[in-house]
Amino acid sequence: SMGYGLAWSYYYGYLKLILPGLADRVKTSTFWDASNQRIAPKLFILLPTSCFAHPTLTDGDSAVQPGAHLREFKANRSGNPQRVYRNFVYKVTSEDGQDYYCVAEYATPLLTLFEMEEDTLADLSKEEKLKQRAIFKSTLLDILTRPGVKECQDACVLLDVDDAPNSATSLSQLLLQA
Amino acid sequence: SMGYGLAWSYYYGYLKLILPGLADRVKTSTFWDASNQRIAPKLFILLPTSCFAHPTLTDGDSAVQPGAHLREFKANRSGNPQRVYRNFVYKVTSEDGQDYYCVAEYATPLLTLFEMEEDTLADLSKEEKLKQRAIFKSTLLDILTRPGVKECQDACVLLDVDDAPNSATSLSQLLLQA
Ligand SMILES: Nc1nc(=O)c2ncn([C@@H]3O[C@@H]4COP(=O)(O)O[C@H]5[C@@H](O)[C@H](n6cnc7c(N)ncnc76)O[C@@H]5COP(=O)(O)O[C@@H]3[C@@H]4O)c2[nH]1
Repeated sequence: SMGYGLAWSYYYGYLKLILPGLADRVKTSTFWDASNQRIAPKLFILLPTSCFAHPTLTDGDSAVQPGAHLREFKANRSGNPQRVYRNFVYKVTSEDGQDYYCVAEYATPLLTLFEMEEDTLADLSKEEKLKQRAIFKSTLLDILTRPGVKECQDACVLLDVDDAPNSATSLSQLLLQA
Repeated sequence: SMGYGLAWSYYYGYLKLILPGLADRVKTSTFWDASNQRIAPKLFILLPTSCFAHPTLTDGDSAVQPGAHLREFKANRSGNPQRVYRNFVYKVTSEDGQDYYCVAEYATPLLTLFEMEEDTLADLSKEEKLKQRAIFKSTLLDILTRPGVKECQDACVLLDVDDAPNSATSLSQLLLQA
């Protein structure tokens, strides 16, 4: 199924490559000391319930402020020498005025499901999209929790984002609580 | 099915983004004048029959020599601001000593199918891998040949690569003939 393949693609083509060295890139960034280590050495992966991913998190919630990119990770992959992978640090401010930083982004494969639902040529109904989203998430959890991938499992957090219009939780609140 | 989802992901998450501006990035590169325009303003997408993609094309055939990267394309995508996409130019020399250049790479989603087949947790036999490869290719052709995507269709070429051990055609020959 689609969600199954997208989860494996996300693991082999991305998480397996970038997660092992992520904590080191966080701890050697300017954010580590500047924030008194108020930045988790992990990737927060956002899973919107609608599968719609904004271009930046700030577009999704202006209270999630842009920070800066972490150091790049490069690898030869599939005919592309020194392909560039890099993550971005966002800043959220708690109610008592404390700044927190986090490495976060949406799970890009979900955006594909959203775009397919909108495309008349792709054969994807809203129900099927939500079903494939669930398969994507459960497959990813299976991959990340099996023996032997601890360096990936500890290095990322999957967060559901309820983006229904009447949703009670904003992106910034979700990140502050995570 | 997996191949169907990977094809749509490859289109919406990559080809739709990078192909429209590719010809311009080729024609404004140093290769355009340096090679007397012996470089096609297109992306050659290699589809190995085994789905195995070498890290670089040179690893697949030492007669395919490294050139250099084209100018980067950046876009805000799915929470990653200014995500970097860039392609690479390779050089092949014909029998009469003429140098030709081409922008080429393997189709990244196929490597995922190969890695899944090797992974005991992923449920993918060799037969199923080949079936999903065929679905990936036919779906991609359907997407690229429908009305309204001419800027993508003219900007890439899909090339099957027979990488069986007894294969008669090398990667360099394939690229010279393309
Ligand atoms: N050759 C090539 N160069 C690229 O820059 C590139 N970017 C994407 N792709 C391929 O297009 C398709 C759609 O990409 P998407 O971003 O939705 O999924 C991506 C995305 O969710 C994640 N990922 C990969 N690279 C990055 C990255 N640099 N930043 C964030 N996420 C990434 O992992 C998935 C699989 O990646 P690949 O397995 O490399 O192949 C992708 C995929 O088949 C590329 N292919």
